Amino acid sequence: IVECRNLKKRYFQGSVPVDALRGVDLQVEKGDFVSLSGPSGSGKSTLLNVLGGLDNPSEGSVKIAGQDLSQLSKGDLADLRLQRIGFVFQAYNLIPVLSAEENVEFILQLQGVGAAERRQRARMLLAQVGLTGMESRRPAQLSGGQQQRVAVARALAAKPSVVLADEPTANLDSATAESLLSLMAELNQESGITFIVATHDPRVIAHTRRRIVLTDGQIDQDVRVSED
Amino acid sequence: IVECRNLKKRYFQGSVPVDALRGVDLQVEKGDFVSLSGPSGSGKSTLLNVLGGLDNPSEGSVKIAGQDLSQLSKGDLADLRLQRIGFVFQAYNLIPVLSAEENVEFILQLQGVGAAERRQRARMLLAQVGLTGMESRRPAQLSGGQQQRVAVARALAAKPSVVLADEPTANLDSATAESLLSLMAELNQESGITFIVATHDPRVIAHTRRRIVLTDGQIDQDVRVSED
Ligand SMILES: Nc1ncnc2c1ncn2[C@@H]1O[C@H](COP(=O)(O)OP(=O)(O)OP(=O)(O)O)[C@@H](O)[C@H]1O
Ligand SMILES: Nc1ncnc2c1ncn2[C@@H]1O[C@H](COP(=O)(O)OP(=O)(O)OP(=O)(O)O)[C@@H](O)[C@H]1O
Ligand SMILES: [Mg+2]
Ligand SMILES: [Mg+2]
Repeated sequence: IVECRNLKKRYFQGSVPVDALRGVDLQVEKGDFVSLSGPSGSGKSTLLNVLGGLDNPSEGSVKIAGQDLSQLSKGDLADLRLQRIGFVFQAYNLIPVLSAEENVEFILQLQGVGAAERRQRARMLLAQVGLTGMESRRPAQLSGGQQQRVAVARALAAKPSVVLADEPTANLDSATAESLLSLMAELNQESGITFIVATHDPRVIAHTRRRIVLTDGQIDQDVRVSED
Repeated sequence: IVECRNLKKRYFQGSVPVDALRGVDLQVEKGDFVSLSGPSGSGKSTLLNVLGGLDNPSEGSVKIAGQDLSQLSKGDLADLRLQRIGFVFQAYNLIPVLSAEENVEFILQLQGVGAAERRQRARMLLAQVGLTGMESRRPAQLSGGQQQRVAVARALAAKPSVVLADEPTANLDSATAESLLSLMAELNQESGITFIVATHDPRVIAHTRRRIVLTDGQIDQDVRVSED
């Protein structure tokens, strides 16, 4: 469901090239639960951004659900992202003037989901990430880990086919991280949602069947582990 | 060097009170290296903000280097923070239009440090957190973990007496986190800088002699471990 070939991403620092991705080949099956780890600066966020159509590669191609992103019009790409991809940003990117609940409902509204269902789904997801009672708070009135969980709830509420999560447990204690992972595992198994999770967290990696390690813009390791 | 008594912090959500701190008593000696852990939402950031004079308590008192923060004028408090306290924010709070190097030098400039020495100190700290070659990049051109390290370098460059670090390794891989902790341990032992580190990271907790656990706005545990 997610596929890329010879993916390269080059930034320019003045005239100096920075090769964030140096030729990444990847195929992720529908229903897979993949962790993507590697040193700080190795290209994890860049890879997720390009896979999610938020950024263009310098070379190579990306296919989501069979569609080549470079062949899509701007409108069609935005549509694909809205309907098919749930993104959890490393810096959350919550809308400061909206409450937690409104932030989660925002994407549902763009998707044309009715008001009653939006509210119910948002409240359920916020409850599932442990934020019952905090629905009307704005991001500035929430702790770092609470903001992180709103960002996760927002990505999941949209019922995407693929979730690209950039370090979703970075600011969470063990118990909260554990319950978030169980929620993701449950959605993966029961709804067939595909997960690609960039992470430094060994607990997250332990929860995944497939473990990819990125180093210096290239895949260093791509192993499948048996169920334990 | 850091002391608080019966510290309380109450927010209001509409008319509903939220007690983020419910009476915290703490005494930290000069040269101590303390970890502050506890569930997401337990009050760690709030405690660091109040200890660092960035926020006022609803009740109780804070003393830094013998000075009662509530007795200081606004100017004297700002001065104390500038000269004595290094703060690493959970969300980094880097200045987007400044480069990494300029972000680190910023505080030194406020402290009146000369241009040549500012440059040298900033470069050394950036090298010590593994960011050699990235000095002229702006935050948006850095990975999450690289931004986090600039925030750490900024706090350390100012040569504070006390460093209050809010989850400084959240976005770092094990090797990078380890080297950051060694740097902090070195500054603690050689320069006598006091560290209070809010964290979910077991590796960080393992590096600290004194471990405080906060739950629901109160200190649940405050233990000293022997050197290992
Ligand atoms: N706009 C840019 N200009 C120059 N270099 C960039 C830019 N954006 C990212 N980079 C560099 O590309 C590399 C990969 O960045 P990326 O954010 O993907 O790393 P990461 O693996 O997500 O790191 P972390 O674990 O710290 O979040 C880094 O070295 C980063 O400094
Ligand atoms: N302005 C505010 N209004 C209402 N409640 C607030 C406000 N700021 C913080 N809180 C609440 O106070 C509690 C403590 O927040 P704090 O940020 O100190 O937690 P934390 O321990 O740092 O959490 P994390 O590990 O997630 O960063 C949280 O439940 C939070 O929702
Ligand atoms: Mg990243
Ligand atoms: Mg916090």
